[in-house]
Amino acid sequence: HNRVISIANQKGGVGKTTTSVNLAACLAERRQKVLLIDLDPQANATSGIGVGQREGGSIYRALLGDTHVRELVVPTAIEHLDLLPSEVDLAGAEIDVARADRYLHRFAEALAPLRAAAHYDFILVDCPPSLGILTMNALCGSDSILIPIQSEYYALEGLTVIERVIGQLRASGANPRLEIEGIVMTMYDGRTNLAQQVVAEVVKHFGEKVFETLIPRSVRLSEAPSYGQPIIVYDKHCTGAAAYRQLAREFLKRRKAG
Amino acid sequence: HNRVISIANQKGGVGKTTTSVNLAACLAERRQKVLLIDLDPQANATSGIGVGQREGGSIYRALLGDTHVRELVVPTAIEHLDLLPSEVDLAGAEIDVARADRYLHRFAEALAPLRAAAHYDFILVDCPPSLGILTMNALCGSDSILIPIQSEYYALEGLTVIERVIGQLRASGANPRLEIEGIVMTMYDGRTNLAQQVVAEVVKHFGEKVFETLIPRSVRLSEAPSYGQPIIVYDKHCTGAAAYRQLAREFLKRRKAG
Ligand SMILES: Nc1ncnc2c1ncn2[C@@H]1O[C@H](COP(=O)(O)OP(=O)(O)OP(=O)(O)O)[C@@H](O)[C@H]1O
Ligand SMILES: Nc1ncnc2c1ncn2[C@@H]1O[C@H](COP(=O)(O)OP(=O)(O)OP(=O)(O)O)[C@@H](O)[C@H]1O
Ligand SMILES: [Mg+2]
Ligand SMILES: [Mg+2]
Repeated sequence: HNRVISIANQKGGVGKTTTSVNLAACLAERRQKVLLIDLDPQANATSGIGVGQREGGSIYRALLGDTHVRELVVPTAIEHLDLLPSEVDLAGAEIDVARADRYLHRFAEALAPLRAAAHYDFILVDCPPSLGILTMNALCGSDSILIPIQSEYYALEGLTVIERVIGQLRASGANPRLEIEGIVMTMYDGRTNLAQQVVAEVVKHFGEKVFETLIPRSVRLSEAPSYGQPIIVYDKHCTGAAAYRQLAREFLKRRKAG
Repeated sequence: HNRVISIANQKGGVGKTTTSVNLAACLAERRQKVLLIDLDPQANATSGIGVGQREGGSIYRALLGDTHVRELVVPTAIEHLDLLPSEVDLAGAEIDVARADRYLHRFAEALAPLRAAAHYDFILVDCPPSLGILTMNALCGSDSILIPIQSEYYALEGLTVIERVIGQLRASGANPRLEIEGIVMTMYDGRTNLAQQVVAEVVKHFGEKVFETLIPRSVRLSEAPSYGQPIIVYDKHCTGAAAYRQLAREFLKRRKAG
């Protein structure tokens, strides 16, 4: 494998962090070796997986070339799942990285030793809600992008923008091989017309790229981060846990089918 | 009045746009003259209020000094409510503005003629989900910040960061008079413990700054943007409309009490 996947969508609050943390945990449960990279200055994935922030311990140092990524990787409470944490200071990084040389490729270069070692089956990157420097860095250093979409109207509006950005990265040569790993519908509440309409619209637009697994809206999913636990640890029998396990199965099936 | 208020929170999906559009409409309904500025490249407030995007018609032009803000203001279907629209291209603006002179004060300078004319009682600015250049510009040019907070765990984590940023803007002289207008709790579902715990935590932290009006989670609020209508037009009798009308009343009462 050794595949790097950015979990990105500039629309805020669509479930990027929730999907990063829980898909990573469910893949690790299926004995895949996974590294979760928290590239968001909010550091939600870092706390959501139960790891404390350490000043100077984030990927920020590696993006500016001060530290080797290997020194920043920490284990989590989940077997086969490691984390490269974020820190709140990363917010200052956007400007520092923007002014550095080869500013779009700092992430790819920092990650190169980990890629070469090929220790991980999957490297998942939780991105901030923007198409700024940090997300563009992640996309330039990834094999594919996984796009969580909330089953709501505003979430539809940004789809053409992300598609355009992917096209630009490919055409400009910044990352010619960037693929769409898939689209995950999140916070789906089948009782509302709105959710059904949004899913129909997304399927019309992205076709087979849309995962069949729909992640339902579930309070347990929003409670788990306050305990620093993925859903399969916090409440393994709830609908949220079943949905992310299902997503991990579908994700691996699609990978095998290539 | 003539007060400029940024509606900001770097956490994504907390209800910034929903609050901007609906508070603006409810203030206009109470015969306040309101200008809504969409500073988010996603342009959600622009479509949420039913205005189409026009290439070159966004505040982006004014931030770079190419056009006068007055030429960019358009009326909306709501009496007493005007809009300064966004456009998807604004995403490119972050980098252009970052490289311009006085890059933190482009918004304040562009807005100066409108402030001087004192035609509006309130100017509300819908910000993107980040503390990058566009949001910092809005904060430097505002009298106060209104912070919507989703009644969820991850939303709590970013509070200390915003407070730090406000303190830095005041202390550095970038905007010594920036105040906190208030905190609005959004998507509140009183049946969950989580929501109650989060509200208690926010009140402990911000005390009286927290508006008593809690905006409930309501599907009608998430349906309204697909019709390009604020909630008081889409479904004037629903709980979402009552809540935002209540918020507008409380907001004006606090302003009068000064
Ligand atoms: N399926 C779900 N059911 C209920 N709540 C959910 C679900 N998925 C995510 N949430 C909650 O919704 C909020 C937004 O999710 P999350 O923070 O994962 O989105 P995000 O896209 O990472 O946000 P940001 O844009 O700020 O990075 C969080 O409070 C989260 O706990
Ligand atoms: N009180 C509410 N009840 C139900 N849904 C809501 C409520 N407020 C907002 N929403 C929905 O939740 C989603 C997020 O809200 P909104 O887009 O206003 O947040 P935002 O903070 O502006 O997001 P971004 O960070 O992307 O700018 C939208 O789909 C919106 O329609
Ligand atoms: Mg996130
Ligand atoms: Mg918004």
